[in-house]
Amino acid sequence: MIEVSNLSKLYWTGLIEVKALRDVSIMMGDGEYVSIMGPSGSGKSTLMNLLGCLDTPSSGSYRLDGQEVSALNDDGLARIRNRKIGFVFQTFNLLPRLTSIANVELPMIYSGLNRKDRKEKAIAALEKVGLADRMLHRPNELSGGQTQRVAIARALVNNPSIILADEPTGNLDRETGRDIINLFQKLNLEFGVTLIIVTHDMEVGRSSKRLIQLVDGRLVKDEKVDT
Amino acid sequence: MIEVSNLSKLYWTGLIEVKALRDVSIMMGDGEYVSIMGPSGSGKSTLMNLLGCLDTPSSGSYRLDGQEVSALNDDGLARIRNRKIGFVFQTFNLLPRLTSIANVELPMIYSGLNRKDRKEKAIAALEKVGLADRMLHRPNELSGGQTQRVAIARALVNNPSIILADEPTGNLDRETGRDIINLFQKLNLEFGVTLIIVTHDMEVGRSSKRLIQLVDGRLVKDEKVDT
Ligand SMILES: Nc1ncnc2c1ncn2[C@@H]1O[C@H](COP(=O)(O)OP(=O)(O)OP(=O)(O)O)[C@@H](O)[C@H]1O
Ligand SMILES: Nc1ncnc2c1ncn2[C@@H]1O[C@H](COP(=O)(O)OP(=O)(O)OP(=O)(O)O)[C@@H](O)[C@H]1O
Ligand SMILES: [Mg+2]
Ligand SMILES: [Mg+2]
Repeated sequence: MIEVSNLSKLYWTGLIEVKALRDVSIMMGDGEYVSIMGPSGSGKSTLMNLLGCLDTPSSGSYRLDGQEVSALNDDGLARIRNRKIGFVFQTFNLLPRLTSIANVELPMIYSGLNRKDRKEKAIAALEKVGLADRMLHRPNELSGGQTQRVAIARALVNNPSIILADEPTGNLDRETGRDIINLFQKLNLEFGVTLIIVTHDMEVGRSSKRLIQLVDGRLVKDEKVDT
Repeated sequence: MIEVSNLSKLYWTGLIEVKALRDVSIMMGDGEYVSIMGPSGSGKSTLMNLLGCLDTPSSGSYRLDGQEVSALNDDGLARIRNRKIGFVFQTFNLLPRLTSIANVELPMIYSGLNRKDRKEKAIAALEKVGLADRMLHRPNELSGGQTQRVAIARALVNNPSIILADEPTGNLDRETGRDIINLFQKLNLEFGVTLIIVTHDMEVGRSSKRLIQLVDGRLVKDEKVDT
C-alpha cells in the first residue's frame, strides 16, 4: 500500500532552486502495475528515489504499508529497502570490482541465507534474465544491455514485494526488452508483486495496467490503460 | 573514408574466450549516415570502440582516411580521436566532479583556443541540446537524459568530421530523442559530418541512410534504408 500526499522535492545548485517534484499525490494498492512516463527532466527518477526510500522529500508525506517513511532515519530506511523493495537504477549502479554473480548476491548478505543458498538464488536470477553464461564477468566486461540485466537480476533476487524499475529496457533491443517485461508481468500476475516502471517506451507503458505522467515535476495524468 | 577489413575482437575472461566481433568488413565514404543495430551483446559497442580508436582489434585491418589505425600507438590513436572523432558513449562517461560546461569544454583543452572561446563554444553546444540552464550542474545533479545530452554536446564541440554515437537516445523521451536525431541529421546534411549511430530504436534506424545489423559478432546485413 503506497500513499503519497503532496510530495515535493527541491534541489539547490548554487543559488538556483530546482523544483524537481511539486505536490505529487498518488495512491497505489498492493499488486498494482503502474508505469510512469514524461519528458527528460520531469522528475521521474526523483519520484522513484523517494518511493524507494533512497531519499527523503522536502515536504509532503509518503506512507508505505501504513508507515510514514519521511519520519525514518537512515537505518529505518535501509531496513525497508532491504526487506520490501527491489530497485533497478537508471544507471545500473553495479559494483565495478565484483562479478555479475557477486553483484546479484549482494542484497542477500543480511538475509541470513548461507553461501550455497545465496549462490543458487543468484544463478537462478541470472538465468531469468538470460545471463548465466556471464556470471563471472565484471561490469566493464559486459555490454550495456547485459549490465542492465544484471541490475534487474539483483533487484529480483530477494523476492521483494515492490519492484521499482527506472527505465529497465533503455539499453535493450526490442526482443530482449520484451523478455524483461514478460518477466515483470509474470511476477505481477503470479506472485502479486507491485510493479512501478519508469519508461520512455510506449510499448512498455501499454503493457502496464495504469499510466502516470509527469511534466515539470507535476503529476498531469493518472489513468487506467485500456487493453 | 572508413575501410574495415576482416576485423575481429576476442576477449578473455578467465579461461573463456568471447568472440565479440568476427570478421567484420565495412566500407564507408565521407558524409555517410549509418545506423548499427542488433541484439544485446552482439558486438555493437565493441565495433564502435574500434572505429573510435579507443581500442585495437585482435586481427584484421581498419584504415581511417588511408591510415592503418591498428598500427598506431596510444599517442597516435589519441591524436586521431581528438582531431577527427566525436564519441557519445553508451554510458556517457562524464567526469563526475566537473560541471556540465567543464565536461563539454574538455575536448577543446588541446585545441589552442583561449578560455573565452572554449566557454562560448561549450555554451553553444549545450544550447543545441537544450541544456544551457544546467551548465553549472554536475552529473549527479542531472537527470539520466540530461547526462546523455551533455555527453552529446561534448561530442559535438570540437566540430569533428565523424560522430560515433552509441545509443544516444536510450534515456530520452520520444520528443527529446527526435530533437537529437534532427540535430545529427542537420550536421550530416549541412556540414557533411559522417554519422555512425548504434541504436535499438527502429525510428532512429529508419531516419538514417544505411542500416548495418550485427548478430553474435558477425555482420549479417548492410543495406540502404528505403525512404
Ligand atoms: N541532485 C540534484 N541537484 C540538483 N538538481 C537535480 C538533482 N537531481 C536532479 N535534479 C534536477 O531535477 C530535475 C528532475 O530530475 P529527474 O532525474 O527526476 O528527471 P527524470 O524525469 O528522471 O529525467 P530523465 O528521463 O532524463 O531520466 C532535473 O531537471 C534535474 O536537473
Ligand atoms: N572487456 C570485456 N571482456 C570480456 N567480454 C567482453 C568485454 N567487453 C564486452 N564483452 C562481451 O562481448 C560481447 C559484445 O559486447 P558489446 O558491448 O559489443 O555488445 P553490444 O552489442 O554493444 O550490446 P548492448 O546492446 O547490450 O550494448 C558481449 O557478449 C560481452 O559480454
Ligand atoms: Mg531519470
Ligand atoms: Mg553496447
